[in-house]
Amino acid sequence: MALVKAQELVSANGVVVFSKTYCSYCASVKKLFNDLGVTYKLLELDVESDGSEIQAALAEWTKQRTVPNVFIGGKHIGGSDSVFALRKSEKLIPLLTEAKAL
Amino acid sequence: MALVKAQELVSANGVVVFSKTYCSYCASVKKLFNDLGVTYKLLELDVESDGSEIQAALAEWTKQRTVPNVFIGGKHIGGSDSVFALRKSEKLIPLLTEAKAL
Ligand SMILES: N[C@@H](CCC(=O)N[C@@H](CS)C(=O)NCC(=O)O)C(=O)O
Ligand SMILES: N[C@@H](CCC(=O)N[C@@H](CS)C(=O)NCC(=O)O)C(=O)O
Ligand code: FES
Repeated sequence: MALVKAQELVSANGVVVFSKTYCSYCASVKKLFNDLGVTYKLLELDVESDGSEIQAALAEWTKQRTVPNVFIGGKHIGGSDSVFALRKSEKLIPLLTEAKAL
Repeated sequence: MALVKAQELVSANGVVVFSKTYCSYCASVKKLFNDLGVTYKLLELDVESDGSEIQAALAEWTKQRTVPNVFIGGKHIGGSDSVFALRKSEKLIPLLTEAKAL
């Protein structure tokens, strides 16, 4: 079931990015994480067979229906704006390090 | 036929934005144009019944397969990066004025 699958991914991985392959906003978060050398679990919702169910489950769980949808250390971070805001305020790397993703 | 439809829209309108309703990159171009008070023709390719045909025709015609796909004064401008680059180099408003969209 989609919600359980999403929650298990989040508890099993320091960083999880729920994304879509064609989306530039998702691409910029992935690029940032790649440039920083972050270890992250990536789920492309347009490719996964249950992608739309996962997106609906995430909407229920986090109140966020959009992609990218990012979790760090089991905590819901938000979308691209939230990730880049953390980057700008120099809070991103501490969070990633604490989650052992860096 | 999709290519003729796209070309007719471009020749009949000072500014045309081919877009998708769910796309943040498209949203930022539309927001820029709205903030500037630009008159533009908007085609949401995920809503139009022949949207995918139009996107394929645009790819053929402009070599650009992505959205947003922007034309000003009949000239192919490109995507969001191109529009914001013109904005940054102060070339956007002159182009829009020349196209009588501002
Ligand atoms: N401000 C948000 C924008 C999120 C957003 O609007 N995402 C779009 C794609 S760019 C979306 O999920 N649209 C609905 C969908 O794809 O299901 C962020 O920073 O992540
Ligand atoms: N750098 C380009 C990005 C264009 C792009 O990758 N667009 C994506 C949506 S954000 C796209 O068209 N993906 C394929 C599709 O939706 O058919 C720009 O500035 O516009
Ligand atoms: S689909 Fe275009 S930015 Fe996300």
